[in-house]
Amino acid sequence: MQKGGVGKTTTAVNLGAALAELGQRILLIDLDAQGHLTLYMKPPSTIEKTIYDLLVDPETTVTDVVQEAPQMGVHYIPANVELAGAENQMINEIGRESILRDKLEAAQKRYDFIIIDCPPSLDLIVINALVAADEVLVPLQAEFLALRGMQELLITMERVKRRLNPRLELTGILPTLYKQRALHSQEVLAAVREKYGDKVYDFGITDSIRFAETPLAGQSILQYAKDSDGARSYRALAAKVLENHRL
Amino acid sequence: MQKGGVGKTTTAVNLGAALAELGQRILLIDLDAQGHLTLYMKPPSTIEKTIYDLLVDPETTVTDVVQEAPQMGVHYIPANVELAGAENQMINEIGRESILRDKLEAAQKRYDFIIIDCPPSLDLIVINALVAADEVLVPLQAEFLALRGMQELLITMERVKRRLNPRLELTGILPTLYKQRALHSQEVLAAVREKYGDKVYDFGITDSIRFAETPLAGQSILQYAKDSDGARSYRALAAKVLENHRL
Ligand SMILES: Nc1ncnc2c1ncn2[C@@H]1O[C@H](COP(=O)(O)OP(=O)(O)OP(=O)(O)O)[C@@H](O)[C@H]1O
Ligand SMILES: Nc1ncnc2c1ncn2[C@@H]1O[C@H](COP(=O)(O)OP(=O)(O)OP(=O)(O)O)[C@@H](O)[C@H]1O
Ligand SMILES: [Mg+2]
Ligand SMILES: [Mg+2]
Repeated sequence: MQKGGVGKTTTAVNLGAALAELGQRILLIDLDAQGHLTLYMKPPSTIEKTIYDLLVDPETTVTDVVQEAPQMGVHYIPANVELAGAENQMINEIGRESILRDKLEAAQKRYDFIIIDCPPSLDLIVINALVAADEVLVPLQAEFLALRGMQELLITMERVKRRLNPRLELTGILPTLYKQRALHSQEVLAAVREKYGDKVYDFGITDSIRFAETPLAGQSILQYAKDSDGARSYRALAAKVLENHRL
Repeated sequence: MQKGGVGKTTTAVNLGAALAELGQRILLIDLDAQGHLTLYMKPPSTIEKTIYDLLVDPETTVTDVVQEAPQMGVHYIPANVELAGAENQMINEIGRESILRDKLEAAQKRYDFIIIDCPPSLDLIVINALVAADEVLVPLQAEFLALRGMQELLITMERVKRRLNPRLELTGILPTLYKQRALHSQEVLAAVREKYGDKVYDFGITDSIRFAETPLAGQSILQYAKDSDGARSYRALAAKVLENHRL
């Protein structure tokens, strides 16, 4: 299971914004009842339908729930606390792990990339994300507990791939919140590179407090601090993701 | 809901260890299927019963699941990935929010403090913790998203207090992972002190990479780096918790 606080939401938002800068049509999906991705999008106060409705109401389509974030150049499906009740509604459905994939089918031709931001848990909602996805990008904080969390996530991905979604692949492992001068971080990162080779991006996102200010500003790092290392790293990530996608 | 990666497990372990140093009888309970608290305890490889059994099997008692961690001076109830299946088993039980409280009743006289480490989610398992508990200690990373998470947790606590557990109280808010030189951290902390006054401890745990090494070593910070600021702060927290407890 993916550890808490390792930069999943930060990566979803900034990779999405950077791909949008490169002209890609982007849909971001907030799958976390805490709605942190949604906060970055400066949502209107009167959101009626969210990812909850898409998951539990057979009649609701992506078009009914999509919102626009023009200042960031992306579309998104918002989440709020209502999502916490979704699993109970989904648990007895036939094909309950494929609900999200089926709903997203209609939207696939409208977007170049659909990026799903998951909570730090392993439940039916997250399994739906792994069944809907083609690829998984794993943000990794170079610390022992986060490394454990990643290893368990990779095991889960293997299981999902075998039983539910044969095309699921690991796109890459992105070092995040990286403390360059800490021996522990360097050791963990070296161990990860040794084990996972070229699945690990050769750049990472270094620790910079500016990221913590971006959700308050409702901006990506590309807008908030456009010449910062963080902005450059996320642009480099977008270029890499796009390049691999075209191969 | 409590944010991911804000020091919940680190605080549960180190507060528990520091209280044990002061002669208190401590039971730590791992309520996270990722089992990170359990890792610190250097568990035996052959753990058969865990918190999962305590929650779903009416016959299992605390005595059946408790393990000893003599090197840390505490007892603990371990968790592993099996816990992810507990909610489905509990959801149709009468009084499903009080299962943990009822099971812990028998153990209360054997321990001075029972500390429950929760995952970063808001589900039936965490509600069980809030119903079982007398007090909640909230680790707070002084960043915008973590502040949002804390505010939502406090709302949830109010709701649990009203409907399920009238004696639930907020013990205190502990600044964690604190980056002293970052303006954003200072601003968030100042806003928290202003709003929550003396509920906020007047010391915090500053950001130090040594904490990330402790789960690998299977030690508390008091053992791993006994004269460090981190060790001192957790000892100060234990003294404060004990002092308030005796009033
Ligand atoms: N490179 C970075 N440097 C410093 N702070 C960062 C960096 N990336 C993200 N953060 C901050 O760290 C905190 C956690 O990041 P984020 O919310 O993206 O993690 P997450 O994995 O989505 O967490 P959760 O498990 O709660 O969903 C946030 O306050 C965020 O702004
Ligand atoms: N004061 C600190 N300074 C630096 N690193 C810390 C500090 N406290 C904890 N850490 C490290 O930060 C990471 C997250 O801490 P921890 O696991 O305690 O958070 P958590 O809230 O329990 O996370 P989760 O939401 O995943 O359960 C761990 O690698 C931990 O060792
Ligand atoms: Mg997140
Ligand atoms: Mg934890």
